[in-house]
Amino acid sequence: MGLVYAVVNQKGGVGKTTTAVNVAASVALAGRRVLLVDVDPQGNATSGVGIEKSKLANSVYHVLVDDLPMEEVILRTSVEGLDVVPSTLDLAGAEIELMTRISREQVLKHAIEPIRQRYDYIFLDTPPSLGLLTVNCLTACDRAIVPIQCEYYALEGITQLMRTVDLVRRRLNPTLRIAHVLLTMKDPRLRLAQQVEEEVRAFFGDVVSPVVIPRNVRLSEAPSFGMPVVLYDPKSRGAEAYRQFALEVMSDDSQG
Amino acid sequence: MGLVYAVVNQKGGVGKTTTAVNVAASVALAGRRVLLVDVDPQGNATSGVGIEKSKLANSVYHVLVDDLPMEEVILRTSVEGLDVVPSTLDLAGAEIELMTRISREQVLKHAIEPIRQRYDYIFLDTPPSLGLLTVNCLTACDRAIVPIQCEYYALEGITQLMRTVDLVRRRLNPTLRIAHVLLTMKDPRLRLAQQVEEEVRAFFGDVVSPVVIPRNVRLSEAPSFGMPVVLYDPKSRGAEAYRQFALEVMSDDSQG
Ligand SMILES: Nc1ncnc2c1ncn2[C@@H]1O[C@H](COP(=O)(O)OP(=O)(O)OP(=O)(O)O)[C@@H](O)[C@H]1O
Ligand SMILES: Nc1ncnc2c1ncn2[C@@H]1O[C@H](COP(=O)(O)OP(=O)(O)OP(=O)(O)O)[C@@H](O)[C@H]1O
Ligand SMILES: [Mg+2]
Ligand SMILES: [Mg+2]
Repeated sequence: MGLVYAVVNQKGGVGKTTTAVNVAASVALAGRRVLLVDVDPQGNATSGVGIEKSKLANSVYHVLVDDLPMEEVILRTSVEGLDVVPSTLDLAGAEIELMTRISREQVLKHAIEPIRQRYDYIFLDTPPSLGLLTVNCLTACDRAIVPIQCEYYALEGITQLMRTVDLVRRRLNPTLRIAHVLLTMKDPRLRLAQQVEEEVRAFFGDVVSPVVIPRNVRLSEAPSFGMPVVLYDPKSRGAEAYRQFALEVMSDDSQG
Repeated sequence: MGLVYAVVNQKGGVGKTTTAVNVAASVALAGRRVLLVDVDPQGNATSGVGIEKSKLANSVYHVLVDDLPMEEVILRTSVEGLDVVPSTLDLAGAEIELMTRISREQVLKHAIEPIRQRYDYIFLDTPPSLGLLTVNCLTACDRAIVPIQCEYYALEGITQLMRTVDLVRRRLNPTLRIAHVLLTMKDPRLRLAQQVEEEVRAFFGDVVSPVVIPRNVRLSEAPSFGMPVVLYDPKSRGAEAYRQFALEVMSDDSQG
């Protein structure tokens, strides 16, 4: 029964898209039915799974703003079992257009309801902000995954993120919880990276995954070929780490 | 006469804050009077110059939303000649609060006018989005600096950024132009980084600085000490590259 995960962190460039794409692909390759919804106007998740954006007539924008049924924009990808709801530049105008709508924070949630049963997992990629698009994702999801880059600046945004998650839980989505914190881009040779990991584990405790995603050039090369790294270079350290993390996400099920 | 530069790119984590902080500091160390305005709710530029955010009563939020004169929030930094207008989490609420104001895109521009004469250069650090805060910075500035990370996903956002700059130029700020494109975090060993550099130079031509900022761990360590890298480790490759780039920015003057 479609479990919805939002991948969130308003700090930019921390690996949200890389996590959404590679976890979704890994879970699909493990035989589950998966949908990836790109809710970022940049559309990186869309091109990360090989969709050519310039040819698209409809996208998630039309679902949110024009109430187009989500099933009309769902596309298959080159990964067996992975579908995607693409995003284009149009989405940049959605926040302003949704601002005055009744229950503007729940538009995505209502759009996902009709197709939720068709998937085992649904992953939402969010933009680097805590605006209306990200709030829609936090309202529509069951659980959040928070990638945190092993860098000093990345620590600063955690308070703001926690406040927003709390606010959404209290007002819009009572069962919302942060299911996983994932440390990303870790270069084990750097003392700073080690310090950041220690601080994050001290702050979040067991929610922090034992899997740490290493800095790995294959992860940044894969999007230029329109493929998740688990297909582009399945033996790379980046692919291996995301497969491990995907197994952890899939084991969430049994905890309910 | 205070020349205002906005450092912009809606793609997250590309080095906007690192560029704003280190160019501002380098220009100040070269003897100019410099103001750094942090217009990002994350407040990374504020902590990047050593300001303790939790102790601040007022910030850029109060300037934008409560019309507090900017001179009341200007702080000195540990860098001789560099002042800062700090940002705190309050700023996260500013976009919604400004949304219905008369000439909401020009609030920052009007706030800077009274203090502009006191500085030779003013640098604006922006959040990873093209919302009202960034539009305010593009409207308040004379020129834009666009950092572009040497990564595939970083290429995707360029069209959207150019559209927004064009729109602001036509409607709000007729003299706005992109003065510098700066390639950041380049690891010269990676083929992908070389390809991205070639594409960016082909697209932007001479606007792309001959200076390329290398990936350099000293740049990411410096903020944890609350110092620009040009103070933390002046001999590092990162500091040297930003000093070079700052010289290029200062030579803009003579071109008017
Ligand atoms: N573990 C890694 N090792 C090396 N490069 C990585 C890794 N994870 C992500 N990258 C690269 O770093 C950049 C930032 O990652 P990504 O775009 O996934 O972050 P994001 O949080 O989605 O960014 P945004 O805030 O703009 O949405 C991308 O170019 C990506 O290819
Ligand atoms: N040349 C570099 N070499 C190594 N690390 C760097 C370099 N430039 C920036 N960094 C680090 O990379 C991370 C992203 O940089 P920075 O925060 O300046 O980007 P940004 O564009 O301001 O991000 P945001 O979109 O969240 O505002 C930071 O942790 C920073 O310390
Ligand atoms: Mg992303
Ligand atoms: Mg920044």
